[in-house]
Order: sequence, then structure tokens, then C-alpha cells
Amino acid sequence: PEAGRSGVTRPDSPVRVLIVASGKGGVGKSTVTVNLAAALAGLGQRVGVLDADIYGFSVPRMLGLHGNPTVLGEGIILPMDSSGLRVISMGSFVGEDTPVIWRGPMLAKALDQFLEDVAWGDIGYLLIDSPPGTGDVALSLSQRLPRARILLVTTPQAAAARVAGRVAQMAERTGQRLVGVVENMAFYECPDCGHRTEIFGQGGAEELARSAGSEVIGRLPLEPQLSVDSDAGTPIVRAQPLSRTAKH
Amino acid sequence: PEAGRSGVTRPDSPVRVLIVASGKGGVGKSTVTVNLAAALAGLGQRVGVLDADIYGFSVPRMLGLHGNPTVLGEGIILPMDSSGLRVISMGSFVGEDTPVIWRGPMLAKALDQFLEDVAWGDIGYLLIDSPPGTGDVALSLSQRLPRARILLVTTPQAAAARVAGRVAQMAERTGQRLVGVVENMAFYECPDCGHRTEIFGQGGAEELARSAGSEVIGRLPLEPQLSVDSDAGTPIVRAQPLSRTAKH
Ligand SMILES: Nc1ncnc2c1ncn2[C@@H]1O[C@H](COP(=O)(O)OP(=O)(O)O)[C@@H](O)[C@H]1O
Ligand SMILES: Nc1ncnc2c1ncn2[C@@H]1O[C@H](COP(=O)(O)OP(=O)(O)O)[C@@H](O)[C@H]1O
Ligand SMILES: [Zn+2]
Repeated sequence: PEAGRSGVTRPDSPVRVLIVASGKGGVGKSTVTVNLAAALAGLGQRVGVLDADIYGFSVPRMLGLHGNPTVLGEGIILPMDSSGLRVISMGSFVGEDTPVIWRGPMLAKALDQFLEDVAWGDIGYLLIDSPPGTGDVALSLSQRLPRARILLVTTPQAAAARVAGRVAQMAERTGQRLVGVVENMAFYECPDCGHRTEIFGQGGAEELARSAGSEVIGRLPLEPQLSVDSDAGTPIVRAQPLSRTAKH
Repeated sequence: PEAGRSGVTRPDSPVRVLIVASGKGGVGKSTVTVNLAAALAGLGQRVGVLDADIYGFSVPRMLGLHGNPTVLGEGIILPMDSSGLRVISMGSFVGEDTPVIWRGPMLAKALDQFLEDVAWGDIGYLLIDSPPGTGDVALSLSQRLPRARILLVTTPQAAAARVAGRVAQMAERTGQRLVGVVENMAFYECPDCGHRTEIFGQGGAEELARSAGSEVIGRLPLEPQLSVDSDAGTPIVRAQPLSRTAKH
């Protein structure tokens, strides 16, 4: 690729692109993205993170990133560094006063620039935090990156799994393969006595995976520390099982 | 009021209107609405429930309601019965194939009919499950029912409290008073050893209430049974403290 520009969309690119998706907001998709990225980096991988979730601004906050990336004269965008992760938040390129309904179409059109004009460097993985559902940006990611693999995040509730099913269908239409389904907030383990409870029910993730011809590759517990709304910038790395699977 | 038509919007109406609101979806607003309605009915009140949350279809499902209300020749709408609750789901009046983005404006215009042309009868309370946030329908409810009181539902996370703050501001502009803030999923109590954990952090609800000049009137625990995605139709009544407060 041209000096400084990435080649992630080229068929011969060695970069493994992983789109982290969900049917609806609040299931912990951004949390999973950030933790998986940190886990992969901990295993020695060079990892880029493209925060394409323009409705939730959690990735920069979780990674303690403030301010904007540097854009060089020729339009090349330098990712921001967070403990070795190379991060671009698409939301930071749209003014806060831009009406929410415009952002989808605007950023979907600009998607190529975020994929091509960012100096991702010699990353081995590019993790993309997709917006929830099947809107403009999610659809464009799906069409633009047919070789990317999808990690679908859901919670145990049937309602969450139902909307996630539509995302699985969208992926199928572009020929994208699912890495699998991650069931977040699957259970809670009492810190005192170890008793486990499935607070949000069960079965939704299994059903979703089954109908998408895939499988549940991880069940993450409800973790009090994961909800601390801080910009400490140090994600809790709990995604070891996920990273092993993601390397397939 | 005209025979069959309600007079809930009239200044001399004896009906206590309570709008159950939230900043974003998934915090348990519909669950709180349904449980509070059941609690009030259990205390001998006659209660109407207007499900105005046209993006979430949980109220009919939680109450085991299928099918549509009867509309009489003169345009009078008969509420459906669920264990004594008189229920109208606005979503059931819009075809499932109606694009989601049209529903808000369409139903916001039709709001008067749902308030006036429904034969609510001699109810003492009308609980309105508002859509989350400050969109068309939420705004119309706010403008059309200045004497209604607001029950704001949130979870402990700062992000949820932040968006709920905007709803509090919208209420303030129309002169609506807040009953208070309900913090849902505030803690989890281990069924074995009784150990309590604030899984989703804490402080968000307090902060929200404080800046809205109100108070946290209830903290509800994470309840495994509340997540069973069933249409059993029998809400778990856990809202006794809420109903006492709502009677103020
Ligand atoms: N396993 C978990 N346990 C406790 N809280 C969690 C967990 N996963 C996510 N959260 C919290 O839930 C909220 C939503 O998570 P987020 O990753 O922003 O969801 P999404 O990207 O799907 O909208 C955040 O406050 C986050 O810290
Ligand atoms: N206290 C609680 N404990 C466990 N699950 C809950 C609780 N409150 C709500 N839920 C579940 O969370 C999901 C969202 O609740 P809902 O009332 O539909 O939220 P909203 O109306 O705010 O979108 C539902 O599956 C519901 O059963
Ligand atoms: Zn215990």
C-alpha cells in the first residue's frame, strides 16, 4: 500500500479483521471489544481498534483517550496510542452538534477513509466496534469487509438474542463468517460463597448461535468492576478464552 | 366528559397521571410501570396503563396480552383487561411493517386520541410507559400533560443517569413535577448467603436526583425472575414502597 496508508481492505492483506457486533446497545459490545484487544496485545499481537460505534462513545472513555487523532497534510490519519493499542474513534471526527440522525450516513460514506487512510502500521489484528443493529455504518462495514469475521455479543435475554439474529443474517448475506457468539452478563458469582446465578435467564445465546449455524464461544460473568464508569484507561483483561478463539 | 370518552387531559380530572420515563432503553422502565400498576391495583386502586413505548413491545408481553383493543363505531377505544388493569398499547395500532422512523411522528399526533378517546372509565391512576429519551412521543406527552408527574427510572451507571438528566430537564420546561428517581438493578443479593453487591456501580441515581432537585425513592434489586422472557402475564409485585410514594 501507499506509504502511510493501510491496505486492510485489499484481498491480500495479512491483517485479521474482526467486527464486534450486537443486536442492541448496552449488551457490553464495546467492553468486549476493548478487553479482547487488550488480551490479544497481551499475547504479543499488534492490534488496531476502530471505534465505529458512533452512538456510544465508550471506547475512548474506557481507554482513557482524550482529544483527536493527528491528521497529516496528505490526509493520512495517525491512530492514537493506548497501552500499545492503535485506536481511531470515528465519532471524534463528527462535531457534537451534528444531529445524531446525520452521523450514520455521513460516517458510512467516510468509512473507506477510516479503513484506508489511517496509518495502522503493521498490525496483526483490526478490531472494529460496530454500532449495534443493522444501520448505515453496520451495513457499510458488512459490505466493505466481506473477509472480516464477526463476533456477536449478546446477553441471555431472548429479546437481545432476537435482534442479534438480524445482524447474523446481514453477515450471511455478504458472506461474512461468524467467529461465534459471546454471552455477556451470563451469570453472577457471589464473591463470598461462590454461588452462581443466571440473573438474566439463559438460553438466548445458545438459540442465536444455533440458528446462525455457529456456537457460543464464551460466557462472561457480571463483573462489578466492569461497570465503573471511569476513564482509568486500563481495561480489565478477562478475555483470554476469547483471544484463543479469535486466532483461528 | 362525553359518554365513553375519558377526561384525563381536563384540568379538573381526578385521575392521577404518572409518566414512567427513562433516558435510554433497557433500564427496566416497562418492568417498573407494570409492577407499579399491579401494586396500586393490589391496594384497591383502579388503574389504567397506556403503553406509549412504541419501540419496546414489552408491556403487552409482560401482561400476557395478545390481539388488539376493540374500537367502537364512534371511534371510542375499549382498553384491554389484564387482571383488572385497563391497558392500551399504542404500538398495536401501527402495523408491524410501518417503518420505525415513522412511528414517532404518527403516534405523537395520535396521542390525543389515546388520552381522550379511550374509555378508561373510573380509574384513579393512569400510568404511561413513555418511550425512552426525549423523542416525538415523549415530548408530546410532556406538553400534553403538564399536570402529570414523572417517575424517572435509571440504573446505577453514570451513562444511564446522564441521559435521564435530559428527560428531567424536558419535564422541568413544561412544569411537570418529578415523583422521584427509581434506581433499578441497584444491587444483587445472593440467594444463598445474602451477600449484597452493587454490580453496576453506584451513585448515578443519587447524582441524577440531586441535579433534578428530587430524590431516589426506590432501589430495586436484580431479580432473576424479572428477566424471564415470558408472557406469563402475572407481574411480580415488588413495588410496594413505590406505590406508597406514588400516592403522594
Ligand atoms: N460483564 C459485565 N458486567 C458488568 N457490567 C458490564 C459488563 N459488560 C458491560 N458492562 C457495563 O454495561 C454497560 C454497557 O456496556 P457497553 O460495552 O458500553 O455496551 P455496548 O457497547 O453494547 O453498548 C457499561 O456501563 C459497561 O461498563
Ligand atoms: N430488576 C431487574 N432484574 C433483572 N432483570 C430486570 C430487572 N428489571 C428489568 N429487567 C429485565 O431487563 C430487560 C429490560 O427491561 P424493560 O422493562 O423492558 O426495560 P425498558 O422498558 O427500560 O426498555 C427485560 O428483559 C427485563 O425483564
Ligand atoms: Zn453468596
